Parts: sequence; C-alpha cells; structure tokens
Amino acid sequence: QEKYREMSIAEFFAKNKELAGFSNPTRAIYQTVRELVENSLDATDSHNVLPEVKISIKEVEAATDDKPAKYEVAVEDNGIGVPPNEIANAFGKVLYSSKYVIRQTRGMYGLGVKAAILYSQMTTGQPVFIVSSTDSSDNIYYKKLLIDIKKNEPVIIEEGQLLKRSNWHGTKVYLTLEGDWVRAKQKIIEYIKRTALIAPYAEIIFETPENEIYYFPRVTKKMPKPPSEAKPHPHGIDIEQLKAMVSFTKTKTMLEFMVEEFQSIGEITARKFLESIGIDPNMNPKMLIEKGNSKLLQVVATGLRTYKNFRPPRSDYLSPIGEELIEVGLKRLFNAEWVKAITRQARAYEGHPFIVEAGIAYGGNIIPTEEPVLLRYANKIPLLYEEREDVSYKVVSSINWKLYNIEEPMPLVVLVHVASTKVPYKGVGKESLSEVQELESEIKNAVQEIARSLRLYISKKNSERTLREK
Amino acid sequence: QEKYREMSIAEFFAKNKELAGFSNPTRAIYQTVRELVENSLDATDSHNVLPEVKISIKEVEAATDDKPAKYEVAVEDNGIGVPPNEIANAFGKVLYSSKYVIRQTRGMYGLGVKAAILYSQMTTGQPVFIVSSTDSSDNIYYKKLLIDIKKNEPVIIEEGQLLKRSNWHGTKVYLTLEGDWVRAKQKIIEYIKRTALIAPYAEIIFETPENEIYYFPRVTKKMPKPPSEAKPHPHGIDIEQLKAMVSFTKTKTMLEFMVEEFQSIGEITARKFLESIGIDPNMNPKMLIEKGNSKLLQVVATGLRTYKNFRPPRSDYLSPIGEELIEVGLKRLFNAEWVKAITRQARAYEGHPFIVEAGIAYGGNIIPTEEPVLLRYANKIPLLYEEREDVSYKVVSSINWKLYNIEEPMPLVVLVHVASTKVPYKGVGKESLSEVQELESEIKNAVQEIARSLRLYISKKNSERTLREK
Ligand SMILES: Nc1ncnc2c1ncn2[C@@H]1O[C@H](COP(=O)(O)OP(=O)(O)OP(=O)(O)O)[C@@H](O)[C@H]1O
Ligand SMILES: Nc1ncnc2c1ncn2[C@@H]1O[C@H](COP(=O)(O)OP(=O)(O)OP(=O)(O)O)[C@@H](O)[C@H]1O
Ligand SMILES: [Mg+2]
Ligand SMILES: [Mg+2]
Repeated sequence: QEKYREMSIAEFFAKNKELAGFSNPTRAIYQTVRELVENSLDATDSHNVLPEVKISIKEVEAATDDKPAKYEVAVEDNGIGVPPNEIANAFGKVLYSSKYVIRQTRGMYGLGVKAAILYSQMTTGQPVFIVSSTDSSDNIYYKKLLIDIKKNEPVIIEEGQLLKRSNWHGTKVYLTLEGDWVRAKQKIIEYIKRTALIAPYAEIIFETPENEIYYFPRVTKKMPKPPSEAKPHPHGIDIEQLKAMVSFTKTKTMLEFMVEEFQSIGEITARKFLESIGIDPNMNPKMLIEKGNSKLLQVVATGLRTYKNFRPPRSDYLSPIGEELIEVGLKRLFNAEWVKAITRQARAYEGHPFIVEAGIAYGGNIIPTEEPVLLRYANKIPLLYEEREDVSYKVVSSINWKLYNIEEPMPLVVLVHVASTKVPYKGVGKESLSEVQELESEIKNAVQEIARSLRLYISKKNSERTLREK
Repeated sequence: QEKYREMSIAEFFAKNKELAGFSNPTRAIYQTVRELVENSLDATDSHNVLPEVKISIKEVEAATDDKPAKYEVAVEDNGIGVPPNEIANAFGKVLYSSKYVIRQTRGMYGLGVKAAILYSQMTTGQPVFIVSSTDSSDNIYYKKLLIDIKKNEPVIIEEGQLLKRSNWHGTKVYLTLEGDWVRAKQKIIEYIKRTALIAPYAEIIFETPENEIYYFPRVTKKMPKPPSEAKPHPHGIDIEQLKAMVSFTKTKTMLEFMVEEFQSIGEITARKFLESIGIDPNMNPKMLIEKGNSKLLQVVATGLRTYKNFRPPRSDYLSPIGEELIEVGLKRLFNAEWVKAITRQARAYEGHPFIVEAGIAYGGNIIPTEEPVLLRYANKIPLLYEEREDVSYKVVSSINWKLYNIEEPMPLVVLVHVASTKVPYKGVGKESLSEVQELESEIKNAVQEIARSLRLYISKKNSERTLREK
C-alpha cells in the first residue's frame, strides 16, 4: 500500500543535500565558504560598494576516528546589509531571495545560504548567527535562528539590536558545521585566489584554522559598472510566464502591455507585432487569461517567441569583468610572457542576453601541461568542480592548439567567463553550465579569436629567434 | 532597493527547467519519456507485476523555422495504478510522492512527472491527461489537469470515471510538448534498449512519430524479488532526522525507541548502546526535543552515527538485477564471445545499504573502440548523459586494461549497476552519481573482479591458439 505525501522544500534539500553540493564533509565546507562569499560579493560589487570581505574558519571540535571535525565558518562584508524585517526569511526560508529579478547576480536560486544552514543544523544542531546593518539604518540587528525543516520557516532563537556607533554597514554570518578542512583547504584557497584574480578591486582576508592569513589587497578602485535590472525580452516568454505577466499587469490595452512590460519595444514595433498576429491593440490584456481563451494566449506566446523584428536583448544591463581587469589578473597570478583578453559582443539565448569573455596567458612562469589550464567563471563565480562536463571544457579541449603554433606540453592558461541575466547551471551547486548551443558557439569564437592573436605573437617570436640565430 | 520574495517550488522548477534535465527541446522530449517510463516500471516490477509498457510519440504540429515541433507523448502500463483521491496531487503538486520512504525505487524526488508537465504547459499550454485504475477498483478514473505554478497545486480541468469491464489495472499518461524528436531519437531508442537489456521480463512497445515499432518481447517470467521498505539505520541519522523521528514516535522509552524505530536493533544492543552514551533506557524519547536539551539530542545523534556495534544495514530489502539477467541481457544485445557478471555483497554509506553489480562483455560482434563502452545503471535506470563526471566512468577509465591482457582497440563493454535505498545523484535529472568514497571503491572492486576472470579467459585462449599454431 503506497504512502503518498508531500515534502517541504527545506526537507527536500536537507534529505538530498548532495544536490546542493554538500555531498561529503570536504565539499560541504567548500560549498559553505562559496555560498557566503558569493552573497557578500553580490551585496557589494553589484551595488557599487568596493568589497571588503573577511573569511575565517576556526576548528571548534577536533576530528575523531568516527566523525569529522567541526568548524566555525564566519564571513563578513561591508555590503548593503539585510533589512531587519527580511533577515529571518532571507536566512530561514528556502526559496526566499532578493535575486528573483532579471539581473546578472551570482545568486539566483534563493537557496545557497539556507543549504549551508541546513547542513550545519544536521551535523551540529547549531543555529546560524547573523549580524547586519543597512547603510541608512542607525541600528545593527542580530539574529540567531534555526530553520524549521518541516514548515520551511525560520525559528528565532535570539534577536536584538544595538545602536550604531560608526558608519558600518554590511553583514556577518557565523555557521558551525562538520567539515574536512584538510581535504578542502587546497580547493578553498584556489577558489578565493580565482575570485581575487578577477576582482582586484576587492580586499579579501582569509584566516585559516592554522591561523594562516591569506591577504588579497585591493589594487585598484576601478570597478565594473554594477548590473541593473531588466524587463523581460519577448523571446524568453513561455505560456506560463505570459499568464503570470498578464495576471499582474496594470496596463489596460495590449499596446500598453507590450510597451510597458517588455524591454525595448516602442509603440510602432508593438503595433506591427500585434497586427502580425491578428490581435487588436486595444484589447484588454486580461482577456488572454479569460476562460476559453487559451488559444489566444498561445497565439500571443508563440508570436512573442518567434517575431523577428524585436530589438535583441539589451546588454547594457550586464556587467562583464572587462578586458583590462582580466589581463591584469592573469598577469599578476601567472607572471606570463603574454596575456590577452577579449570581451565579446552580447548575444542571447531564450531571451536572456549573455556576454562571453575569454583570456589567455602564455609562457613565462606558467608550468607546461598536457592540456591548457582552464579557469571557468560564470557571473564572476569561479567554477572548480565538474570540469569535464562543462561546455567551456568541451570547447577548449576540442581546439587543436598545434594549429595555433602551440606545442605540447603547453604553458597555457585559458580563462572563460559567461555573464548573463540567467546562467543555465546544471545543478543548484553551480559547478558547470548545461548544453546551450548559443553559449557553446560564442565561447568557441571568443577563445579562437584570442588564440589567433597568440599565434601571431608566437610566429613573430619564432621568426625573430630564427633571425637572431642566423 | 532589493525586492525580497519567496517562490513556490513549482515556479522554481519551471523557471530553472534545466536543473531537471529540460535544458533544450532534445533533452526535454528524452527526459519526458524517461520520467514516464521510470514511473511505469516502479509501478510494476517494484510490486511483483510483470511489466507491459507501451510508449508512443506522435507529431501533432510540425516544426517551423522559428520553433520546434510539438509531440504527444503517451505511456501506458499495467501497474498498480494511482488511487483516485491521489491522482491530482501525484501529478499536480511538485514534491508529492509515494516514494519518500526507505526503499529502492527508480523515483525518489516527487518531481519527475511534474517537471515534464510543467515543461509541456510552458511550451504548449496543454493539460496532462491521466487514466488510472488500481487492481481492486471497479472503476477507471480519468483526470485532465494543469499545475497552478504560483500555488503548486493541481487545477482539474475535467475528470470522471467509467465502470471497468475488464480486469485492467494500470496508468496511462498523455502529454503534449515541444521537442526535437529528430535529435533525440537515437538517445530515446538507446534508453529503451538499455532498459530492456536488464529487464528481459518486461514487454516494451515503442511507437515512433514515423510509425516505426520497436518491440522488446518478454523473454522470461523470472523477475528479481521486489524491493521492500526498511526502517532507518542509525548510521544514517543526522540531528534533524533524529528530531523528526522523536517528535513522531509513539514509543515511551529510549529502549523501545531504539528497538522499534531502527532496523535490526535488539534489546541487548539497544541497552549496550544507551549505556555507552550515558542515556537512561527508561527516559522518554520526547525529552530529547525539550527546550534546553539540545546537548542531549546531539549526544544521541552522534552516538547513533558512530557506535560500532550495530548490525550493518540490511541488504535483503534491496533488489539487484542478478548475475543471470545481466549476462543474458549482455549476450543478447552484443552477441559477445565472453560474458560474465557479478553481484557484490552489500555495503553501506551514511546508513544506506547499496549493492554494486558489474558485467563485462568481450569480443564476438563487439566493435573494438579506444576505451570500453560503459553502460551505467542506478536503481535499474540507464544513465546516458554526464558520463565524464560519473564515478563509474572515473573508475573504468582509470583501469589499465593492458594488465588484463586487453589491447587497444578493445571489443569491450562494461556494465555497472548501483542499487540502493538512496542513490546520490548529482542532479534531479538523474544522469550521474556524486563522489561517494564507499561507492567508488566498491565499483572498482566489482569491475576488477570480473576483469580478472576475463584475463584468465584471454590468456587461456591465447595459449590454446599458440598451441594450435605449433
Ligand atoms: N551577505 C549578505 N548581504 C546582503 N544580503 C544577503 C547576504 N547574504 C544573503 N543575503 C540576502 O539573503 C538572500 C538569500 O540568500 P541565498 O544565498 O539563500 O539566496 P540567493 O543568493 O538569492 O541565491 P542562491 O541560492 O543562488 O545563492 C539573498 O537573496 C540576499 O537578499
Ligand atoms: N505510472 C504510474 N503508476 C503508478 N503510480 C504513478 C505512476 N506515475 C506516477 N505515479 C505516482 O505519482 C507519484 C509522483 O511521480 P513523480 O514522477 O513526480 O515522482 P516520483 O516518481 O515519486 O519521484 P521522481 O521525481 O524521482 O520521479 C509517484 O510517487 C507515484 O506514486
Ligand atoms: Mg546566495
Ligand atoms: Mg517519477
């Protein structure tokens, strides 16, 4: 006799923690650092704040033969903070987020920090401790909370506020969880290094359980302009999304709906579009969700997705790293003989604009390897796992580097960054990108473009050497 | 100004459909067939019913330059059916399932068919049509429904019942969705072939849009014994799970709690365990969730996970394919010269028992390839994507086949099956397994064990040939 029941989304991600990247104590402590740091960077560089991020990991209980050690992981930032009435849900309710809008941010699922909190609750029972203050506030708020897994709700254990005596703003999060620091150390340090590589405007301090300090000073005050929120592009609209937009719209006519609710559609384009699908521009949009009008809804949805004369999705909302920062970062980290980066023109997939950036570092102190070292980034997040199934790896490993005058073993580092209002990750642990044709071709074009510059450099260098040898 | 909000779990998987495997129209039609077929097989061979599964895909709207074709995908089975009062939630509520118990089934997330329904709603707006009848019922029930994405609830468009005039029982599901049949065809046929390979007791009929029929007749009535439901094993218990067990238990003492709520713990073991962690056997379990007793809860949770003298998790609940069926299947499909399979002893990870089975087919009509052809299975589901990051691939590709007398190119097929009460997939699309140390070592042991048998066979064959040549 089958037992039918529902499960809360918190229970789902607690039970299936490997889906969120918490597959073992090594990955768990790594993922915890990631989720906290990515939230801190979203709260700073997406809001024109020069980031100051402090990360500390302390051992609070030694490992035994039977179970892993326990660590306190604390991350502090000088970001925009969390409003006091939002702290409990932001940290205590799975699928609660301020990033459910069309904007290029690292976070997108409303799950990250909650997955880390669930893991710490399951392994140590300890509540999370949050301190936060927004810039305009006179107070610093603190909350100690647990997640009620069955109800998917925060349970406040302790809370309070203090009067601010400085102009501090930002957030500090403390978590206590089981982890395998010894195995995770290399990966965590690599993650922070790669973060600093593309964010030389950020100051990052990392204190390890052995009291080592990894310090990444700010080397420039120049920051890429922050991303901004976009209205949807018609090519990304499916029937369900159109239903939702129509039920919420305050517009009174289809013409107004097209112009107000979508990006870059002027009255003329709107009229031409509506005419092309036989829709009266004066019709009330709510007609589309009237009973019996599902055919009408389909006609509009299909028209939006397929009409050829809409402007392409705007890319000025995006925030690429920029060629200069990528080159500076690669030079600093690898002491290479030659470095070049490119920021491509925006393209789009399913109505989402994306920009591919690529960088190559060659020679100098780079240790030659059988295949290029690949540094993958998506929305400025370094991706360190799941390389072999990532679209960037497929592109870079399918390139015949001999055609570019590069012999094996090659002293070659390739950086690929995909920035988009929606990154199509394969999993909520954000480690690799799914197969999207438009992304694959654009990554290929970007890497080949710089590879051609490298080929020129190498052939010039070879002919100069041949000349000297004569 | 950040906009904080929550999102329903249906909205989450609609918006992020690539997480569930619906990353493009090719993967979408493939995943839809999978989700329906896996539900049908769960409803039959997990309940001692010899499966009869009919799959049909029909083109209902041709592709245009701008959008993919639309297909009706229908899957019918002779399984246990869905009770009429459960149909709406089973098909219309994300995270609703009869498989949230400790038992080896293909399904585990309560999401599969709903992800397919969400995708069809988004691409065609069409409701899903379900027909179902349980064996004991006199009626056949039908429901046409949509998922209310915002509320994560079913919306019944039409429903009814008919008096049964035969002894039919089972379920039939009709979905209409956009898909790329042309690109997906090879993979879908491969998936069904590999399903039939290990289920020769199933009759499977597949009708394609071109009216081709792929027929896999039943060749044996012998079925592996179905899996059964287990109580939890103490080694798999985290603090949150213990909290939940304690809040639901009807037992009145800790001694009773240990014996009743866990598998294979007798009174003597329970007493010894409780004594070892300093807990009074007569204490009421509810004390563990009293305010201020979190230390006590931690002591018990840690003790459960680390106590050495519990029996290992029972494996008789599991349902391996069996050496005979694997060998028969490999022989049939590959016409190999040599075939051998092994079903290993059960092991466990995090309190979950698992059995690894491996099979090798060598020579005969197998086309030699650079590396072995790898057929991966988990809980009897064929896994066709994400091979490079799967733990089985890492094991098989790290084996030096020359040490087993196998030269490149090799006419070699390796089958790996992991059966468990919980398969640690990397994603809800169920394509590859995450890094679990116990799984990796056991898969390695299994494959190497059969490889040694193969080495004996090959060296015997080589020496016989050398003898003949003399
Ligand atoms: N350090 C921080 N500073 C400011 N706001 C924060 C910080 N950390 C979390 N938040 C807020 O809490 C919300 C939830 O964070 P969470 O990591 O769970 O989800 P997310 O970042 O929105 O998406 P993702 O699951 O992809 O990480 C964020 O959307 C943000 O509004
Ligand atoms: N063909 C079927 N016969 C009988 N019951 C079915 C059938 N299809 C679905 N169900 C019921 O509907 C429930 C929901 O199915 P769904 O595929 O969404 O989740 P699941 O199979 O439990 O888990 P997963 O998400 O891993 O597939 C199942 O648990 C099962 O009880
Ligand atoms: Mg986050
Ligand atoms: Mg299912």
